[in-house]
Amino acid sequence: MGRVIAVANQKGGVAKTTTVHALGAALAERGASVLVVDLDPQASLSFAAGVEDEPEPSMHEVMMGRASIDDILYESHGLDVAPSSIDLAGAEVHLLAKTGREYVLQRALRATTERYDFVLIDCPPSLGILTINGLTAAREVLIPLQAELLTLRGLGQLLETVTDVRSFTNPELEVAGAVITLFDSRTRLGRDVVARIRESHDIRILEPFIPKSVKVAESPGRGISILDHASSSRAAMAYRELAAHLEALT
Amino acid sequence: MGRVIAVANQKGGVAKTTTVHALGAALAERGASVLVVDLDPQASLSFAAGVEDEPEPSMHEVMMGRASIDDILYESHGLDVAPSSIDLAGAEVHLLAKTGREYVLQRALRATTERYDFVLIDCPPSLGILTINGLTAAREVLIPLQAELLTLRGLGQLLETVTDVRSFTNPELEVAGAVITLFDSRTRLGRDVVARIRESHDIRILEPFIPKSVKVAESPGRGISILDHASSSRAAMAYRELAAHLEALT
Ligand SMILES: Nc1ncnc2c1ncn2[C@@H]1O[C@H](COP(=O)(O)OP(=O)(O)OP(=O)(O)O)[C@@H](O)[C@H]1O
Ligand SMILES: Nc1ncnc2c1ncn2[C@@H]1O[C@H](COP(=O)(O)OP(=O)(O)OP(=O)(O)O)[C@@H](O)[C@H]1O
Ligand SMILES: [Mg+2]
Ligand SMILES: [Mg+2]
Repeated sequence: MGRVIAVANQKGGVAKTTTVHALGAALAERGASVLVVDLDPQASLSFAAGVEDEPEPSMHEVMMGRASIDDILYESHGLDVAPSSIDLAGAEVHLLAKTGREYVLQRALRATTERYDFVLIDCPPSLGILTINGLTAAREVLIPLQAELLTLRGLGQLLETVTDVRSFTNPELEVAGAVITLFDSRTRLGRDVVARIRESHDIRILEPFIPKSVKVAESPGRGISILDHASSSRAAMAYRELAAHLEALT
Repeated sequence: MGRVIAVANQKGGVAKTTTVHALGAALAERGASVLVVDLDPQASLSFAAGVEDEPEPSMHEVMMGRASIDDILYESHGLDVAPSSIDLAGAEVHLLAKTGREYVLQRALRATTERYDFVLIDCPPSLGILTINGLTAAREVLIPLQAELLTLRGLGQLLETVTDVRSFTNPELEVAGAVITLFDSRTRLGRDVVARIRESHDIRILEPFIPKSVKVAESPGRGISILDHASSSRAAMAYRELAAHLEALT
């Protein structure tokens, strides 16, 4: 039975997509079979993994019940990708009117997770129905956190949402931990915010922190993650170490 | 009649909130009367402007039709702030079932805009019903863009949404332009992406670019924008220059 991990944070731009892509690639490099699911209508993960624009069918058809995950799979550098497109925004409106709307992704993944060691779900920057589907389908949630004040604020709201999901739709959901991303060790702000996180929230902070590096921002669009684009960079090494720690976390 | 400007981009973390706060402060410094509206359930702008957590009533009550903008106003360092709270996420579900759902903010602002020279609306990182309300209430949209590949991808989708809003709910909506934020002049990536934007989209890029600076990330939570926190920093000067250009743009 594969480990299904939602990567979520309603704060925008904290490296959710980058983490799913790089962590997925690092787990595949270690020999694991990995599926990454793009649950964001912006389809950043699909773009970063080199999938052509507006794939059809995509996660939109899966969330509307018109296709299975197997119908939409792409293969990209050792990863299976369930791509998304802007149409997925339309599924949000459709889902809100549906009974059992929180369980659509959980049901769609049921037949698939057996075949993978890891399924990583890239959530959009909101706590809406798509993220709720991601949290309901997953057994674990990984929270990328940029060590800055504005991103710290939303952590409490996110942990409350996780508690709600655990009591209403998914009693097995656990918080795997937070990953500090876009970390700049040269400034005091980063260290101060991490200290605040440790004081005010009861959350495990996974090591290592992922350093900020322009090489990471260069890799999307070529279909490759930072692991292939700049294999010996500190960010690539950090994602490899994170993958090793995550595997040991069962 | 005040200028109502929506600051929108569904890509997360591109400095929408920071731009509304800093630009609003810069316009107020030049003697303009300014209202900033927080239309994001994450309430980042409210936090950055020093409003206490979970203000009640807030934009949630305004979007539910239970309060007016005047009922919820706070004053912060020369700016009027219409704050938000996480409850606003509940208004999204409520609005979707309502006829005329796109016009709620436009109607709520009608009595208010007369009193201000500028009304700046901070939109959430999505193209959902709250952002559609922001685009329908505004006459202009300002698009913060981080010069990176993943953020470039969404620009086409956003401009299509603006075209839809113009043909369905708000024929007066104009694109004021894009503001390049979090710009790091030391890397080639930033310059390359800006060149791509100019090639592939017919959009005015407002000058100056806003430089990346840790001082900006330090200021939220103290209630002050970068203009007060580090008044002579390059980022503060850039926002002042942007304010001058925006005023000249009518
Ligand atoms: N370690 C890093 N160093 C430098 N840049 C990074 C790093 N991680 C991510 N980025 C860049 O930061 C930006 C935001 O990352 P990303 O898009 O993965 O965040 P996100 O949380 O998925 O955003 P959204 O909320 O829009 O879904 C991207 O341009 C990405 O390339
Ligand atoms: N010029 C800058 N230099 C350095 N940091 C910046 C700058 N502008 C914004 N930031 C920081 O970048 C992060 C993202 O900015 P901000 O929250 O304003 O973006 P946003 O687009 O409003 O995000 P969201 O999509 O979650 O609403 C914040 O931590 C902010 O403090
Ligand atoms: Mg993303
Ligand atoms: Mg914001």
